[in-house]
Amino acid sequence: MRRVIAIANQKGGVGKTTTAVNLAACLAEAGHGTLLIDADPQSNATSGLGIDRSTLDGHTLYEVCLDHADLDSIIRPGPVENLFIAPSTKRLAGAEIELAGSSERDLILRHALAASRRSFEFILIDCPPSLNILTVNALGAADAVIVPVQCEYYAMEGISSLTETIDLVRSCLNPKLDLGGVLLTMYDSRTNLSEQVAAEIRRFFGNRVFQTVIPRNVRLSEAPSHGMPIIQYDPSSRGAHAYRALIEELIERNEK
Amino acid sequence: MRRVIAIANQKGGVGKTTTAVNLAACLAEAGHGTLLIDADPQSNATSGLGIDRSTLDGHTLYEVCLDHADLDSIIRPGPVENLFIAPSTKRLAGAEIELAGSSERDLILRHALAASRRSFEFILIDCPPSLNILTVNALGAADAVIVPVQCEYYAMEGISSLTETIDLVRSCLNPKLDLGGVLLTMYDSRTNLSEQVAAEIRRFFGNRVFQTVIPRNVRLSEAPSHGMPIIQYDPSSRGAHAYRALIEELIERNEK
Ligand SMILES: Nc1ncnc2c1ncn2[C@@H]1O[C@H](COP(=O)(O)OP(=O)(O)OP(=O)(O)O)[C@@H](O)[C@H]1O
Ligand SMILES: Nc1ncnc2c1ncn2[C@@H]1O[C@H](COP(=O)(O)OP(=O)(O)OP(=O)(O)O)[C@@H](O)[C@H]1O
Ligand SMILES: [Mg+2]
Ligand SMILES: [Mg+2]
Repeated sequence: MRRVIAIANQKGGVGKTTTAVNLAACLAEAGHGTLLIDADPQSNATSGLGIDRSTLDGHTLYEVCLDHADLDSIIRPGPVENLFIAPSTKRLAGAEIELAGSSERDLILRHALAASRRSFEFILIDCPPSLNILTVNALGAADAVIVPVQCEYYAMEGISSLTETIDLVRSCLNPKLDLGGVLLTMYDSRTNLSEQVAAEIRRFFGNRVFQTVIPRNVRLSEAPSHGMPIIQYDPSSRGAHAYRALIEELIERNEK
Repeated sequence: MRRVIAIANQKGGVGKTTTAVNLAACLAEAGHGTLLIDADPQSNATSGLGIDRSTLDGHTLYEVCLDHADLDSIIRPGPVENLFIAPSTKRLAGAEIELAGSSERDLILRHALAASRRSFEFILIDCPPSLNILTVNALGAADAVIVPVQCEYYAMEGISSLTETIDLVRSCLNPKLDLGGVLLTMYDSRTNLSEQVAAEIRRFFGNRVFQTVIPRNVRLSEAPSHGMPIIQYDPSSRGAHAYRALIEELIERNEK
């Protein structure tokens, strides 16, 4: 049973890529065949998994969205067994303008996934920090969306426009789209702010907030400079423990 | 002599809004008439200065971009003397699609500023985390751009595509656009990562990096929840000292 999960939030720097990369790596480590699709032209997920962009030569998500290349033709193995990635480069930034006129523009990713012959248990999609065509494509293709929220004031403010977008996509593009969960990230137990924001988010979303909270942990921000997910860079760090706990909760939620 | 400065970086969460709000407030405190334009649909700069979005009723940047309203008609006073704001709401997110077909779409903000009869010494423009029409408009209207860069790996990666965009805008839209400076933000002296990234950025940009470095300081992230700039929320904090030091450096650079 394949599960497609978009990792989205238009607020910038809330931990979307960090969550996409590490959730994917932990799912793969636990034996689930996992594909990570990098739908952000910043292509941080691509470099976060150690892929050298200069070796991609025309086999990226841009070619799938604009030249009708098969998704399968761009998939390559990641640094962990059972983990694969559909990489991107900054060229994908052109998709917004180049797709603006096309009638099918919102469903390109869904069609590409439907045509794929690869079988993965989980497909994660890392989204850019805006509610543009790439994010709409990810929401249109997903079964569920995980929303990382940094435990800070500005990040909290933006939540209502995201849930409105999710409702809009559900009503006119993808009726099966479910809010998979809100994930509190960069929680710093030394500050009141983190606790205040976390309490506010729980009041608003109730049990749709994951019990697992990702702490602020410098090892998580060091790992990408080595091109590794946290379970390879520092498997005993608080960051690694938190993302491992998250997949257990995710799988439990899925089975309900 | 009016100076228009865009605060831009397509990487999310690097401190664009925090820099725009606090730089504007410090310039105003030092006696310079300052306007902050919120060009981000997230409208964090608007709430960061204590403006209640529900009181804006059609007097926002959306109306200037889409309904040809005068910029002067939306300007309102900020929480500090000499500080004014041109606010936004999430409605501005529609500008991307609604302006896509218009031939003048890249110069709307420059024309609106040219038509304004208000006189400010500094006009700051807070940009969204993407290289879209709103950011291009800000770069098209600006004399200079300040690039906040978080002292983290992913933020460093994105710099080259931003400088490419600045060069592109300079060559076909705004020949006077200057790189005003790269600002290191959220510098955490306890981590090696901050020092490594800072050293790398200085190697790449040389003296275009501001001497002033903004430290990670929780008071900066608490201030927005009170709708205040740091000089009001906690005037003796390290964050307030850093942004005050920054304006001195900025004014010195301007005079050269
Ligand atoms: N739990 C954490 N502890 C410490 N640092 C973190 C944590 N999560 C993410 N980071 C760091 O914070 C920064 C922002 O995270 P990340 O890039 O994953 O966010 P994002 O939402 O994907 O950003 P964007 O909006 O630009 O796509 C990165 O430098 C990352 O390494
Ligand atoms: N020097 C700092 N110390 C501590 N926290 C900071 C600092 N600068 C910014 N922050 C906090 O980090 C988060 C990201 O900053 P901010 O929202 O200003 O970035 P941004 O680049 O404007 O984000 P976006 O890309 O979404 O527009 C905010 O919650 C802010 O309060
Ligand atoms: Mg990201
Ligand atoms: Mg901002």
